[in-house]
Amino acid sequence: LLKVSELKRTYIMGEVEVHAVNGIDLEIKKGELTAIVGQSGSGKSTLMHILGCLDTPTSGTVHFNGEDISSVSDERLSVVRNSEIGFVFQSFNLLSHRNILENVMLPMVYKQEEPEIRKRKASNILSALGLGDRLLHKPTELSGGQNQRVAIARALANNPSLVLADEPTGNLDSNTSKEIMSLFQELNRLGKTMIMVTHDQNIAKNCERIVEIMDGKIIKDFINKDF
Amino acid sequence: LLKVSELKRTYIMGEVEVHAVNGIDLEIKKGELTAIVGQSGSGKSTLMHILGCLDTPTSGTVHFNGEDISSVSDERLSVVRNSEIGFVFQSFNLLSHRNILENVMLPMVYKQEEPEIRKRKASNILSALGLGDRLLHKPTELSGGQNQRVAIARALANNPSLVLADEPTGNLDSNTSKEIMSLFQELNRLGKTMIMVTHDQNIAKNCERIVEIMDGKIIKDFINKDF
Ligand SMILES: Nc1ncnc2c1ncn2[C@@H]1O[C@H](COP(=O)(O)OP(=O)(O)OP(=O)(O)O)[C@@H](O)[C@H]1O
Ligand SMILES: Nc1ncnc2c1ncn2[C@@H]1O[C@H](COP(=O)(O)OP(=O)(O)OP(=O)(O)O)[C@@H](O)[C@H]1O
Ligand SMILES: [Mg+2]
Ligand SMILES: [Mg+2]
Repeated sequence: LLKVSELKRTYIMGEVEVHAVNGIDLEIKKGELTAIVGQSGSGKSTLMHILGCLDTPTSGTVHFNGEDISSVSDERLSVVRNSEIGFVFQSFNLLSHRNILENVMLPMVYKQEEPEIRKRKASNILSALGLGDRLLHKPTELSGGQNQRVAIARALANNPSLVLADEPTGNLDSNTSKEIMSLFQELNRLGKTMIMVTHDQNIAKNCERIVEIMDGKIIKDFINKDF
Repeated sequence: LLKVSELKRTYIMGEVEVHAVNGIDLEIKKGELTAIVGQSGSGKSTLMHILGCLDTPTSGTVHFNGEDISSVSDERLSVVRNSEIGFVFQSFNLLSHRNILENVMLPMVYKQEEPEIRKRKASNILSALGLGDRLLHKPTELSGGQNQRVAIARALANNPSLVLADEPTGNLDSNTSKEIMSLFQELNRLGKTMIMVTHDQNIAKNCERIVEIMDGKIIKDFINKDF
């Protein structure tokens, strides 16, 4: 499904060069459930943004469903991303002036369904995440963990075939985290490819494959035997 | 040090009333190391904001160092807060247009030290947190966990006697989390009173007292025997 080769992403800041991703080869198969782990600052979010077609590499190639997307137009990248990929951001990226129902409905415009259908789907996902009684509230009127769940709901709104979740349980207690992981496992059983960055051992141990990043490179990539 | 009685904080949103804090009695002794735990949405951050003099209750009283601060002027609240309290926010609240050194120096104006001294202190704290080579970078140029560490550094900048940390390791890998907890334990040994909201069992088990919140009320409050 996803294949990156000799991937590099460098940030240039005046005299300083930060090699956030410094030579990564990675192949994600359709339907895999993968955890990406590693130290704070090791390059996980940068890698996720490239895998999720939100960023282009400094060098190297990215293939999504066989198509080379490392150098396509922004329009093409946007079409691929919005129809196929759901992204849960580490810092949520919600619109603070819209309520959570509107926030979740936002990506749905790409599927061109009736507003009533979109509204019902959005409220269903939010209710499944325990937020059914807060649909008309804005992100600023909710707790950190509630906002994290809205970000997860929005990533799932378009029924994407690939879900990338960047630390989806960082603000959640262990019970709510377990519920989120069960949801992700269910989506994986339904055929979705899932890649999640996590610092939580309980999440990582439930993934079939674990990739460890250090200083922008992969240092470990193994199948999880306990899976 | 801190004493709250029959504390309530209600958010009124049109027809809906959210009882975020719904009757809490709590006494924090000087020098205690306390963890606050509980489900997402249970009222932890709301309670922390009141304890940290960032918010006033709907009803009930708050005493800090013997002074009733539930109904003092905003000016008085601001003086108490800036001289005595360091707060690590769940969503960091950093200034994105300033670099991290400036962000950490910001609260230091209240101590009225020489700019050179403030600069050196700020760079020392940031270096201790592994960010010594990124001092001139802005929050948008750093990872989630790096930003979390800047938020921690800023809370400590004024050498406060009370440190309130709202989920200080949510974006950190286990190694970096351990370093943060060691730092907090060291600050506690030096006499600081520490209160941290955490979902991380490894953090909670290292605290001498654990308070559990559910639906805006305290359901458990015990001394940690393994401490
Ligand atoms: N500004 C607000 N307006 C309305 N309701 C609010 C507001 N802020 C918080 N709430 C609500 O108050 C309740 C408690 O929120 P709080 O942020 O204290 O929870 P929390 O325990 O910190 O949760 P989390 O672990 O998810 O961070 C939640 O139901 C939340 O939606
Ligand atoms: N816009 C940017 N400009 C400059 N450097 C950046 C930028 N974004 C990230 N970096 C740097 O690239 C490196 C990798 O960042 P990245 O966000 O991918 O880390 P991460 O593994 O997700 O960390 P965390 O676990 O803390 O979220 C870090 O050193 C970070 O400071
Ligand atoms: Mg990250
Ligand atoms: Mg909170």
